[in-house]
Amino acid sequence: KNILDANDQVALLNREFFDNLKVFTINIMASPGAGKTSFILETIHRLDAPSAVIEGDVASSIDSERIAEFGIPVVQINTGGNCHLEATMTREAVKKLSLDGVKYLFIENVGNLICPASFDLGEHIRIAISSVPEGDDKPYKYPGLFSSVDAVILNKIDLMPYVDFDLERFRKGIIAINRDAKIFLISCKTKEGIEALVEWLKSENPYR
Amino acid sequence: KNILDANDQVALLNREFFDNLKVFTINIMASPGAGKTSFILETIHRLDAPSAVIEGDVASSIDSERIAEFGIPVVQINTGGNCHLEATMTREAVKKLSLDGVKYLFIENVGNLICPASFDLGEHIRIAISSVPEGDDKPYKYPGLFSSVDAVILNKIDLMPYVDFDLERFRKGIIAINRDAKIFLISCKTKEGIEALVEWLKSENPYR
Ligand SMILES: Nc1nc2c(ncn2[C@@H]2O[C@H](COP(=O)(O)OP(=O)(O)OP(=O)(O)O)[C@@H](O)[C@H]2O)c(=O)[nH]1
Ligand SMILES: Nc1nc2c(ncn2[C@@H]2O[C@H](COP(=O)(O)OP(=O)(O)OP(=O)(O)O)[C@@H](O)[C@H]2O)c(=O)[nH]1
Ligand SMILES: [Mg+2]
Ligand SMILES: [Mg+2]
Repeated sequence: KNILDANDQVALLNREFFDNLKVFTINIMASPGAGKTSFILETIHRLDAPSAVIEGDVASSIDSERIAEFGIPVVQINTGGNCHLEATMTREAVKKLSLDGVKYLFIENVGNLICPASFDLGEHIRIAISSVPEGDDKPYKYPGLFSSVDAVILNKIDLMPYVDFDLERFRKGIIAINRDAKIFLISCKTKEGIEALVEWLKSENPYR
Repeated sequence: KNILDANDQVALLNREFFDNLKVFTINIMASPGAGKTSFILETIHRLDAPSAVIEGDVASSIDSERIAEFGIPVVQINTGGNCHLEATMTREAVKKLSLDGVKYLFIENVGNLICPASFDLGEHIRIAISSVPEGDDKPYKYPGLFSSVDAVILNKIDLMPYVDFDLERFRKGIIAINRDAKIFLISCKTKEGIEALVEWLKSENPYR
């Protein structure tokens, strides 16, 4: 489709730009409230090098303000209605960021399990976050996203005792459409599983 | 925009069709896993007249099968990738439903807090469901949807003890963009608040 082709061309330029600067770029996608911002904050604190963030939302600067409180360089994109980030928006946002010395660039996509999946932003790695309260059937219902990522994080595992969540069913759903995807079980609240996830992320960084 | 105009024309025809049949039609929108299907099931059991359901998902028939188990007439729409239901899809789905004697038609929209807001399906009433684990800032971040509905349901209030949720902040966010919206606090798990919600829904039905 024409829109996607045009996007992919800009995405290639973005990726080239990140490669030249040796900035490892991560596209994070999830439903509203699944834990994208929390994951970013917990991860950045544990990394071995400076990070920056591109924060995407339809409206508000709630997330970029939260991130800025920790002194992390961040730029907020407000799409005004668009249900996903695109490569052009990413390109524009990067211009407002100082990437000097930055080794990790996190792009928090708009909260949506559908639209973001189709838009390459120029990232090196794609992560989907699902959360326990959403239910174990999300991979079956939103295959476009779960099939297109390198890793799936299941967040809020601290809530397992209070909801019906069949972990086997969830895993099966992912493996059926994405055999190579890594699956991480974490809680941004109790910090369970975060160390292992950060170790994996560091190991994925080709510019370390 | 042309797509929206074309949609609205079909929506008008749909609404006229529902009016002629005296079927009270409800468009339910929410994030993935917020509780759309659970709300529909809990409500249908408590209504004073027969219901039918149009079930929208990108993929799978998980929800329509769950609803069919209770003997409720239901049709599954799979968009295959589209992030919202449209009036034409609704029109097509209705043809597959027997609406004889049906007084309430629930349309479960695709799980998404953005795209469904712009598409009139021909409904009489629009409901947004937010859930406690998603966080109290959703009305600020997804104003398009929350400003366009008649009622906002906050579901999963049984999880309040285990998450940080500022109810005042949530309410303020809704009132700021939608002063007349009714706000209901419920739990599909403990059944708290459901009676009052069903009473309101019945009172909204002009064909009772
Ligand atoms: N119980 C529990 N709550 C969590 C966990 N992680 C995040 N939360 C809470 O869940 C809510 C949403 O978390 P966020 O990190 O803002 O989620 P998000 O995906 O960035 O949300 P949006 O950007 O609004 O789409 C917040 O109230 C968090 O405190 C967790 O592991 N356990
Ligand atoms: N603790 C708790 N869990 C709930 C409540 N309501 C629904 N759930 C659970 O939340 C998960 C999602 O509920 P659904 O009703 O399937 O949500 P949905 O919005 O229809 O989800 P999709 O159609 O997949 O977008 C299921 O595991 C439900 O059992 C509630 O009030 N409290
Ligand atoms: Mg966020
Ligand atoms: Mg459902």
